[in-house]
Amino acid sequence: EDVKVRAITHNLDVVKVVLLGVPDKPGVAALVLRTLVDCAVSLDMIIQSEGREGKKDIAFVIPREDKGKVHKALESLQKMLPLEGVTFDEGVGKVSVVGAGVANDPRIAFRMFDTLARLGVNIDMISTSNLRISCLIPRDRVAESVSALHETFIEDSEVMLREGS
Amino acid sequence: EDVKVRAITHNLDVVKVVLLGVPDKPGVAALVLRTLVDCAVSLDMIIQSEGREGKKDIAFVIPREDKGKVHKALESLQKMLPLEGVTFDEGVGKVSVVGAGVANDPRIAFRMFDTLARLGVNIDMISTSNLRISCLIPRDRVAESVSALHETFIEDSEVMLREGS
Ligand SMILES: C[C@@H](O)[C@H](N)C(=O)O
Ligand SMILES: C[C@@H](O)[C@H](N)C(=O)O
Repeated sequence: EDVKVRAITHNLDVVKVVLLGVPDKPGVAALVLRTLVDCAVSLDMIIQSEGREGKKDIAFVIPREDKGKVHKALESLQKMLPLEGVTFDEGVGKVSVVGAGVANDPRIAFRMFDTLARLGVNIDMISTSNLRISCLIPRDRVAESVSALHETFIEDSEVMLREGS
Repeated sequence: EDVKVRAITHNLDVVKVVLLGVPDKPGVAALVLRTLVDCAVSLDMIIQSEGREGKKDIAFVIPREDKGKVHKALESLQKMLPLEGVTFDEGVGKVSVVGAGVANDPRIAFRMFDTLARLGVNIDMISTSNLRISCLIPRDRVAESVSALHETFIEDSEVMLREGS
């Protein structure tokens, strides 16, 4: 199944921003995005998962150079929108396993998460699409994680192809 | 910018599964995926966001026919892994805005979330990749949401193209 994995990518130019405990009702996500549109930032990921008691966290990833203006924009937002807090985390990096259908096959996600686990790398956030499984992990573990993922998915499959031919 | 949006897609064959409050340490995501691999299920989304106090929720979406075997597999997992609970939600459906670069432009995410907000549709989960912004919403709102998103992104841009020619 590894033939599906086409590449391992990473991005160190990321800051994780989390709006904690926003009201879980219609219009809130739109308001948050409106704020980001107004400060002309580009986004790398938007993640919203399960919440608790009528509240949700909305997390997104921005380029490091945009931290200042997003911080400013979210300060104003907090006057309009009740929330528990806003956090900025510069200690993360992003690694992704890329290829058609990767997210649909749990074996690929398993091998990605297991590779990171074996390095003792904690997975902070996970987001998938049919073409990509992306994880936020500690920034200082990105380089070795990329190598290890390469070994799991790319080098092994090259060996398999050679053996098969 | 709407020329980026190539299609609106949806999926009603989904059940949202959430493992609540798993320990946030290396190896946990791998163990969860191992369990899913062993019950041969296919996955549609995996989402993990911010947690609280050393715990995280891991959410994923499975086909409705797999609910039984995943339920069984997660019962065994709960013996091995301390967690707060496991929930199954059959009341969701998935809608996606698809196109190159859609997730990087907050204006597209804004217009998607705003379209849903105007219908009074609550957004339960959000996951993005560079090709797709996906939302889980109430199942009984999927059809009208797809129409509205089509109107926002596809029909308007066709009008724009005609006017421009
Ligand atoms: C939390 C936020 O996503 C909210 N549920 C909304 O629909 O906007
Ligand atoms: C919660 C889970 O993702 C954990 N952080 C892990 O690395 O496996």
